[in-house]
Amino acid sequence: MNQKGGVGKTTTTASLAAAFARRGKRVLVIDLDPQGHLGLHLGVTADDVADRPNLYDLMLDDGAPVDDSVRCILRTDESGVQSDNGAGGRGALPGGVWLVPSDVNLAGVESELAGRMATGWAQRRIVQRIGVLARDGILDGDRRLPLDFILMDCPPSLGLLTVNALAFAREVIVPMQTHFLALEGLGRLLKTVFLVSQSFNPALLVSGVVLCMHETQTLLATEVVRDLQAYLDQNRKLEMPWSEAVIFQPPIRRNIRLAECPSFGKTVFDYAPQSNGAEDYDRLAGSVIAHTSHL
Amino acid sequence: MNQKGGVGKTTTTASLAAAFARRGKRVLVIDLDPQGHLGLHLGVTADDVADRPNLYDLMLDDGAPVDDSVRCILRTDESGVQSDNGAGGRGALPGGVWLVPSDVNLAGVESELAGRMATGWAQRRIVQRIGVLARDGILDGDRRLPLDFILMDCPPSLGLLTVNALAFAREVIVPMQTHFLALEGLGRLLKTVFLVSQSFNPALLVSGVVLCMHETQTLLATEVVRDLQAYLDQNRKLEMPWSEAVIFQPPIRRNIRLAECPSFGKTVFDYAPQSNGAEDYDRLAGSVIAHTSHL
Ligand SMILES: Nc1ncnc2c1ncn2[C@@H]1O[C@H](COP(=O)(O)OP(=O)(O)OP(=O)(O)O)[C@@H](O)[C@H]1O
Ligand SMILES: Nc1ncnc2c1ncn2[C@@H]1O[C@H](COP(=O)(O)OP(=O)(O)OP(=O)(O)O)[C@@H](O)[C@H]1O
Ligand SMILES: [Mg+2]
Ligand SMILES: [Mg+2]
Repeated sequence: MNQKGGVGKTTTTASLAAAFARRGKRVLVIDLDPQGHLGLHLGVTADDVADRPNLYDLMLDDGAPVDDSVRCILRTDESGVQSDNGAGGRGALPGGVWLVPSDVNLAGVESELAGRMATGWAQRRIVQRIGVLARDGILDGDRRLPLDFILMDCPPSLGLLTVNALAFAREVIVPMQTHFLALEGLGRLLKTVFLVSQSFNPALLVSGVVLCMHETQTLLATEVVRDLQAYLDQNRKLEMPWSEAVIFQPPIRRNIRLAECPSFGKTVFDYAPQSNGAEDYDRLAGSVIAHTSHL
Repeated sequence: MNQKGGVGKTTTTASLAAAFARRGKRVLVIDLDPQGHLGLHLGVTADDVADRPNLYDLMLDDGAPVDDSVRCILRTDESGVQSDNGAGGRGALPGGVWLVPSDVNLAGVESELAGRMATGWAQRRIVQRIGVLARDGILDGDRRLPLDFILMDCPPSLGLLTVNALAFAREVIVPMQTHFLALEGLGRLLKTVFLVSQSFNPALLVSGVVLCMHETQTLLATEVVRDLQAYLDQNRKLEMPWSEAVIFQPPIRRNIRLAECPSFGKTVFDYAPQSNGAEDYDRLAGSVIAHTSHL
């Protein structure tokens, strides 16, 4: 999450999911942005999803079956090699990426659910609808596969959709562009995390920041990273959800392949596996897995 | 406006305003984004504005005096040379930039005004409150200065704040990053323009697109520009608000100075007047003035 626009939330969600799958993990990604860019990045178009429930249907209608909303994006064998997209294999559990797609109607969900905010019902729709997948796993043929990760891609706002994600999440990853304005919004972001953790999700933690579109040679980037590290270190003793937050390594360098691959509906690992973008996200995935597993 | 995040809306608003002022024009800029980055870019902090009405106050309370919400950012003499920031000079009318700052509470304005959407009152708050400045000019000492331009910086969404801007504007400028996802959202953006022009503002036009953070050497940027030009050209005969839309020249090249200057609360013209960023926005300002004056 990050309320600032265009900082790499969607690119990070798609790339980390694919990188986890290449390590044999099972990842459910949820597109909370009415703009639907996560789905596009993963090769799913509006037509593909027209005949099945999407996140909007799930949030508004308890009758919409959550299993029908999940679509398989890619499968890997347990060592992470991509296998065909057939459902329900036998033997060892596959890794892979599954998606609950968004819908343009999500843009109105805040007004549509406004009447049910006071009770906290509107803020817990993802808890209520997706919780079962976290608990029971996702349907794959006639078996259910337990999930290793659920990644939620938020829109650039601190509204009801992002609050739903925070109410459900175990940890928050904050993609940030190493520009001045990135730091400026961080205080408000953390305040929102604090309020949601108080009201709805006491176990919520901010595990760390991902530096996106990092221009390694510039003074600006260096200063922003230094200021960010200082900010996080000052907060270590405070017993806040971000007291343990780190800057994940490595930073993700600016790389044209990461800008190109969404137009092919592919992650950078399919589109340009030798690029800096693939290398950086692969190493980042290793750091996130190591960091998360000790939480 | 552009619902996609981080594409250069704020940078373009601040830089064009300063470029216009350097040509002796008088520009009112209005920050519609609860994140308040336009104010920051122009050197205005939350403390500076605490004792005066901001845009949230104007939209919620008809009693808040609009003249009090306007603050002078910079003044130029009529040939565009920056003069000191004193109010109410004599003689020839100065150019300059004036700001109506935003406020974090704007994030809630959609819910707060939800009950008054049906009548169209909520969508026309800017028309109602700012219209008087367009008509009578802004207060400068004991005289009123007529405005040459009003620039409204929108948040990354197509919600009530952006609708307010569209209901008031004469023309729409769309900053776009020359990446794939930029084109993908354009259809929805234009649909919103169409709906608002139908309901509230029949004279509304899309004058054109500003290409931001343009990476001139890349194939991706070249292809995106070509696809965009084709899209605009196909729409020429349709009698839509964007039938005459152009791609403004020149594109704004990616330039680290444009990323650095907000942290100093300065426009690129103060911070790095010899940079590519300053040159590109200055030339763009000339194109926009030429294009706009024939509308
Ligand atoms: N490391 C990178 N190098 C180059 N381009 C990048 C990189 N990361 C992301 N991009 C591109 O920058 C743009 C913005 O990235 P992205 O869509 O991931 O941001 P976002 O935070 O999800 O945006 P939004 O706030 O609109 O949801 C996209 O066109 C994307 O392809
Ligand atoms: N031409 C450029 N070269 C380099 N950096 C740029 C350029 N234009 C803008 N930036 C930087 O990119 C980031 C995003 O730009 P900006 O804030 O203007 O986008 P925005 O569309 O207003 O974002 P939001 O959707 O959050 O309002 C900022 O850190 C800004 O300083
Ligand atoms: Mg996104
Ligand atoms: Mg902005």
